[in-house]
Amino acid sequence: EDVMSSNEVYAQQNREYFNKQKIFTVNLLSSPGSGKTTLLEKTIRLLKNSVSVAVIEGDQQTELDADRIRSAGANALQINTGAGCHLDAHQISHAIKEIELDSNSLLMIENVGNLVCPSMFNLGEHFKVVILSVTEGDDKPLKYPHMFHAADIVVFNKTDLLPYVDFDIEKSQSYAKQINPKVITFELSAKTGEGMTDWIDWLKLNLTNK
Amino acid sequence: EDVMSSNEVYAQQNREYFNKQKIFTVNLLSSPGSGKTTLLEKTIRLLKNSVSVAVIEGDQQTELDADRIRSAGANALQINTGAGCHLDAHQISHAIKEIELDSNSLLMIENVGNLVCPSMFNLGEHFKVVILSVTEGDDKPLKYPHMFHAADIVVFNKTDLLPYVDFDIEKSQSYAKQINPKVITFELSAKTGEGMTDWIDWLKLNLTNK
Ligand SMILES: Nc1nc2c(ncn2[C@@H]2O[C@H](COP(=O)(O)OP(=O)(O)OP(=O)(O)O)[C@@H](O)[C@H]2O)c(=O)[nH]1
Ligand SMILES: Nc1nc2c(ncn2[C@@H]2O[C@H](COP(=O)(O)OP(=O)(O)OP(=O)(O)O)[C@@H](O)[C@H]2O)c(=O)[nH]1
Ligand SMILES: [Mg+2]
Ligand SMILES: [Mg+2]
Repeated sequence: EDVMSSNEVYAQQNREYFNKQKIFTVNLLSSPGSGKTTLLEKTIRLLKNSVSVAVIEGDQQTELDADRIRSAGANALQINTGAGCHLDAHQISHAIKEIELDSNSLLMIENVGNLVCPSMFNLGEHFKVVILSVTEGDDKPLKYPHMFHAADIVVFNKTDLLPYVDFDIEKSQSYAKQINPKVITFELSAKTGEGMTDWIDWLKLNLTNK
Repeated sequence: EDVMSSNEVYAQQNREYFNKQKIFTVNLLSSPGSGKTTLLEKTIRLLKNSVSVAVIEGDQQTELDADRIRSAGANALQINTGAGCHLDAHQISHAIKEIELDSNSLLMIENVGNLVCPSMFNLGEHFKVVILSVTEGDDKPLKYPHMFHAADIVVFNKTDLLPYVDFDIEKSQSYAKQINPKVITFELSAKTGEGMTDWIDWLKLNLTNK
């Protein structure tokens, strides 16, 4: 209980900073390997000429993801959590003092790959974006309900692999809506770029609204 | 610290029971959707005529996996962890009193899909088997090292999808061995059955050695 409430205090502070500076902030959540970094790379390449983009990366170890983000053309800061299974608002409050953030910009936080624990820790973000790869099985919203309940957006990724896997996208979407009726869903392939338009439009819409 | 040590006490008790009853016990660990249940279904179908097989399932919610195990032909008990991100030895000590276990048998425990937390909780199993799907990216052993360090076996699953993904199996194996030199690896497709022989042989070897 105490851990959560102290996390909420930091999350609130982060949110106030993001709002004051007009930094639109999303928290990307998924299982390991669902395609968070690939989606970020693609998104940065499509947006970097129209808005300043920064990424905070969370992983147990390595700088691998932050390096990929830098080569895609955005500022990146890597947090290594060690044995930790999620990012928390305290870590983000430190990270935002270290990384260069412009006002009127986009900040994307890639959480540790984990479909359970990170759902319980607000970071101060405006939206939680959960990525489900079509290779993981269409039952995930029912089996990992806490994450899908916390989601604002669900992105079905790797749609290029649909011909080779047993995944019923309509069924999975209805499961996600069963768990969380207000969730918005996108279907795309971060690798081929198919379906990226709706996702990019959603980001742009929120950037202009800030 | 206290949580871990009390877990170790239960794990020890479970292990003594497994050894006394000659129940060979493995703990299956992976990201969500890597194919734990599919591998179990396939394994049960190949072994059920030669050994008594039981499965303990761990999920946040639903009986979905236990139902799949029962239709494959093995006894199954579903543990629902709620918001919990891993199975622990205390839960297993209760489960083994509920499920019917024969002596000289095989018990497979499917943990909650999570490549982080379950690595820290021994259940009393003889071996930890980590499954990595080739759809998740070959860098996972480096990025989620604690799980690969705890693994006795690493199964590379979904090899039927290799033609459609960027996954270098040799590279990933060398990463796994870098993190944990004693790890044994298998490559297979739980869906098509390709490569299952080595995995089944390994199980049979351990069943006769008990
Ligand atoms: N076919 C296909 N592969 C994809 C797609 N998106 C990502 N991948 C692959 O999936 C693997 C993992 O992608 P990442 O972007 O590293 O996944 P991640 O969620 O960032 O992984 P972690 O940060 O380690 O949890 C890599 O092999 C990618 O090439 C996609 O849309 N289609
Ligand atoms: N192509 C292919 N798909 C597979 C293979 N093994 C599993 N799958 C698919 O991967 C998805 C998830 O499989 P499951 O066996 O339910 O995975 P799991 O690890 O038990 O998932 P959770 O228990 O929910 O964490 C399903 O759509 C399976 O059909 C495989 O070898 N090849
Ligand atoms: Mg990543
Ligand atoms: Mg399963």
